[in-house]
Amino acid sequence: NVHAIRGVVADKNIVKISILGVPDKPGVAANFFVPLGKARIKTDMIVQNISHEGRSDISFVVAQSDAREALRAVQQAAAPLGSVEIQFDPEIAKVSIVGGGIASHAEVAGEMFECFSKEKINIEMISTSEIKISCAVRKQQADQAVRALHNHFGLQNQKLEASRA
Amino acid sequence: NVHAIRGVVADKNIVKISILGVPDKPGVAANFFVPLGKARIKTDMIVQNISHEGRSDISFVVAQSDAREALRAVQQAAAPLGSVEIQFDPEIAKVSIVGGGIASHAEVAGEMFECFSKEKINIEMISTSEIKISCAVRKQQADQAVRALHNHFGLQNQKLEASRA
Ligand SMILES: C[C@@H](O)[C@H](N)C(=O)O
Ligand SMILES: C[C@@H](O)[C@H](N)C(=O)O
Repeated sequence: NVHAIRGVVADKNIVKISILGVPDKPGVAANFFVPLGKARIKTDMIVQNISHEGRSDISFVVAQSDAREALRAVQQAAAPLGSVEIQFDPEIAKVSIVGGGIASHAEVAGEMFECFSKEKINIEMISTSEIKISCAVRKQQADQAVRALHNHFGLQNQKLEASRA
Repeated sequence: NVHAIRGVVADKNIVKISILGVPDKPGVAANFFVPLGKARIKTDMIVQNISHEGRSDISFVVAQSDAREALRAVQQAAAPLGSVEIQFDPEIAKVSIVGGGIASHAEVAGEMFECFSKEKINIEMISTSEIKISCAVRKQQADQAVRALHNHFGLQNQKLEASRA
């Protein structure tokens, strides 16, 4: 499936903010992301999974240079909600495979995750689209992950890197 | 920001499978998605957020026609792991905004979520990339969500629909 994947991208210039235990009802996501937008803070890898007992977590990443302001905006938005916990994680990287063939190649996701497994790299978050699979990992493991993905998908000469992909 | 967003896509021909409480250690994601790939089941909207007490949830969607086989593959892969719960949700739809301007327009995510909020539509999962923001909602609310997004982003004449986007 060497043609399914066009490249591997690692983004290390990011931090992760997780908002834990938000009420899973209409308006809550807007409550956080409208102020972030008004503050002109670009968010990426917004991830929310299914809720448990009416509560959900929302995580996202921002550029390191936006970390302080993003955290402030989220803390302000969280205040009226009560029992919400905010976690800040500066030691994260986003490692992604990109390619038009992802949606049509059923095996690609498992192969990417198996690369991480063989390197004993823990996958902390996953977010996908039809042309991109992104995994959050420890920043110090990003280079190792990229090398392993390049080797597996035969992309040694097509390395793409972006400081804010 | 009418140029930031190129279209709205709704995918109703999908079901959601959530694997709850998997150990958050290397190899677990591969444990599920390698067999899915071998069974040639195309997965989309793979979502995993941060773990709690060493356990995490992994959700994904498949085409309705793949539901039975996907569920079987996941149940088999879960068996050795012990206390893992599998949830199956056929009443889900994926509603997405697509556009090259998403990454560079900080306000777009909040505006999308605010559309759902105004319609009192609950956002059940979120997965993003630089050119796409996808939200999982109840299937019967998908059309209403699409109309609201079209109206907000001024896309009445650019409606894109896909049975498997
Ligand atoms: C948790 C959050 O996404 C909420 N369900 C909302 O619709 O805004
Ligand atoms: C939960 C799962 O993603 C696990 N962390 C893994 O690396 O496979």
